[in-house]
Amino acid sequence: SRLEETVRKRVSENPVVIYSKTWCSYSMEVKSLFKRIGVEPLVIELDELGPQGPQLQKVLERMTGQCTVPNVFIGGKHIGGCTDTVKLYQKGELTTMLSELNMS
Amino acid sequence: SRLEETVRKRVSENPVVIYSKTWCSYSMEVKSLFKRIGVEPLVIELDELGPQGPQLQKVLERMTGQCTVPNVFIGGKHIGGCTDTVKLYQKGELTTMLSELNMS
Ligand SMILES: N[C@@H](CCC(=O)N[C@@H](CS)C(=O)NCC(=O)O)C(=O)O
Ligand SMILES: N[C@@H](CCC(=O)N[C@@H](CS)C(=O)NCC(=O)O)C(=O)O
Ligand code: FES
Repeated sequence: SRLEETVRKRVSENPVVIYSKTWCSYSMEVKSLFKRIGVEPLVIELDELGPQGPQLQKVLERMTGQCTVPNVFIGGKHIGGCTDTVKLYQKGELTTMLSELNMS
Repeated sequence: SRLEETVRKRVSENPVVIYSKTWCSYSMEVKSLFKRIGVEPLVIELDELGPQGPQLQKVLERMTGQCTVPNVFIGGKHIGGCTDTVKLYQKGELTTMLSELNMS
């Protein structure tokens, strides 16, 4: 689908992509984590896209099996949500992934 | 207002009251915190109340200055959100408050 193509394009062209909602604290946490480590992700706020927001959330669910936000991609690879991303960071694996993309 | 009266009644009649949203992870965290310490709060899910949900959220903002969820009351007193409640718990003050209400 066209929406699916948009996602594939975005996650392949941007090292870090976060599908987020502006008023969601878990989304805020994952955005500020990347900010703290000096990485600027591409952020797509699903609540600011009108009716396309829920559609995009459904497409992401089909593609990744994850129906929740935040939905995080690194180097085109689906990482997971806030908890998954924080765990990776605490294990030191996040910075490793980012440096492999020349990012941190 | 009638809605304001409902809030006052609920927080005075119930030792722990949480205004929550079912799909919000911060709301889930604070609900499971109380569950872990063996306390059963009265939970009001604002997203399950139709148009009354946003109205209630506005009333809570007028009454407490807090426009966000989760919105937590203990012993009729406004505590704050998820972060505030977790901080109180980590300081040992939450269990103290609850035992003063014969609750923990
Ligand atoms: N453990 C997941 C929790 C994800 C989650 O439950 N997200 C909520 C918001 S905090 C959600 O997407 N709810 C449904 C929705 O907003 O459409 C994570 O760390 O990201
Ligand atoms: N630090 C606050 C954050 C509260 C917050 O930002 N809550 C969000 C949801 S996680 C909110 O209420 N957003 C607006 C809304 O849902 O109406 C807490 O710990 O509770
Ligand atoms: S909506 Fe509250 S943490 Fe996501």
